[in-house]
Amino acid sequence: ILNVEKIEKYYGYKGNVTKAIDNISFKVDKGEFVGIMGPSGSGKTTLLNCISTIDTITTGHININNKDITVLKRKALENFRRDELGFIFQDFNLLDTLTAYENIALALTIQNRGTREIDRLIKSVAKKLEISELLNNYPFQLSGGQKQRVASARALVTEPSLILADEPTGALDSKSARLLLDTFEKLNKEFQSTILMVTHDAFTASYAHRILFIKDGRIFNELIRGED
Amino acid sequence: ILNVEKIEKYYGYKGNVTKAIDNISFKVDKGEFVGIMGPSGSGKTTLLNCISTIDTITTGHININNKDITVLKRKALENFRRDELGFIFQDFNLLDTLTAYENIALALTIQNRGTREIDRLIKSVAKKLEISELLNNYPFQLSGGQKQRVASARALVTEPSLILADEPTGALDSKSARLLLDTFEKLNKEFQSTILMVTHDAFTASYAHRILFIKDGRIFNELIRGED
Ligand SMILES: Nc1ncnc2c1ncn2[C@@H]1O[C@H](COP(=O)(O)OP(=O)(O)OP(=O)(O)O)[C@@H](O)[C@H]1O
Ligand SMILES: Nc1ncnc2c1ncn2[C@@H]1O[C@H](COP(=O)(O)OP(=O)(O)OP(=O)(O)O)[C@@H](O)[C@H]1O
Ligand SMILES: [Mg+2]
Ligand SMILES: [Mg+2]
Repeated sequence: ILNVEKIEKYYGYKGNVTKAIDNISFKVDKGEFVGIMGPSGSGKTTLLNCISTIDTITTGHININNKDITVLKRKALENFRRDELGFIFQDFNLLDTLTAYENIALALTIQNRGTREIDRLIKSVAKKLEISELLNNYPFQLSGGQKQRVASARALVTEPSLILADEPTGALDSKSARLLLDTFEKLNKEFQSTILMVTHDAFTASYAHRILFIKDGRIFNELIRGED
Repeated sequence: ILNVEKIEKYYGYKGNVTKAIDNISFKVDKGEFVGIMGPSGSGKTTLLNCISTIDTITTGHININNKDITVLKRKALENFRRDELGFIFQDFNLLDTLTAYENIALALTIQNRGTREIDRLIKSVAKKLEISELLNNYPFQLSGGQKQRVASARALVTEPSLILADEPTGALDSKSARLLLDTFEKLNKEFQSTILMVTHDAFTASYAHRILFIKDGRIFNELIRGED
């Protein structure tokens, strides 16, 4: 489902350039659950932003479902993001003027679903992540961990085929983290969702089948879970 | 140094009220390093916001250095926050229009320090937290963990007598977390700084001398580290 070939990403201009990604290549099959770990500033968020088409790469290719996303037109990119992708941002990225319910609904209204179906899907994902009582709160009325769960609900409510998660349990206590990770695992097993998850937490990483280690923008190690 | 007596905090209006803090009392002596742990939404951030005077309590008293902060006038509150307090926010709270250097300098310029002294203090704390090369970056040019270290540097650069930290290692890998925690420990041992730190990470909690456990706005348990 995902094939990353020799990608590089630079920030800045001629004199002052930072190389955030330095010649990274890897493949992910459909239904895989892959973790990404690495020190702060090593390029994990940059990698996810490039794969999700939120940011552009400087050189190389990224193929998703055999389509090269670096050459897709704007309209095709928007359709891909809307229908195939669920993204959980490191800083949550909730809209402050909408309630938790409306933030989650956003992902479904852009897919032109009916209001009754939207309501059913939101109530179901809210129950799984234990945020049902918080749906009428605005982001400023939520704690850090509650915001992270609302942001996760927005990404998962469309049951996307590819889930990109950037430290999804960073602000969560161990019980909330387990609820979210169990939801990931269910989507992975039942719907064959492919998951790419950045984390620096060992418990969270233990859910992945394979872990890529990144340092200074390069993959320097890989761990594959043994047969259970 | 800190005496919290029967405090309560409610959010919302008559019909729709959330009790975030429900009758909490505890004392912290000068030079103590205290951890606060608890599930997501249990009231940890609300507690720190009330102690730091960023938010107000509904009932009860908070005494810092034998002064009741719930009755201090505006000017006295500002002086207390400027001279005694260092606060590391859960969402970093950096100003997007300033560089990392300027964000850190802000805490010192409001104390009317000279530019040479400001420069020396910033360079020294930046070196401890390994962000020296990032000082000319704006927040949007920093990774999640780098932002958290800049926010911590801003809180620590004034060597405050009371440090309040809200999940200061949430976005950090284990090496960066250790750097920050070692800096806390040094301030605690050498300057007798009192530290109150919210965390849900076991390694981070292991630095504290005492841990208060909070659930639904109440302290329900306390652990005191045995003699080493
Ligand atoms: N402005 C507000 N209006 C209404 N309710 C609020 C407001 N701010 C916080 N709350 C509620 O108060 C409770 C405590 O929030 P708080 O942010 O203190 O939790 P926390 O322990 O820090 O959680 P986390 O670990 O997720 O950061 C939560 O249930 C939250 O929904
Ligand atoms: N807009 C930008 N301009 C310049 N440099 C940037 C920009 N965004 C990120 N960087 C740099 O690129 C590098 C990689 O950043 P990235 O956010 O991918 O790190 P990360 O691995 O996600 O780290 P963390 O664990 O701290 O979140 C960092 O050194 C950062 O300073
Ligand atoms: Mg990141
Ligand atoms: Mg909090």
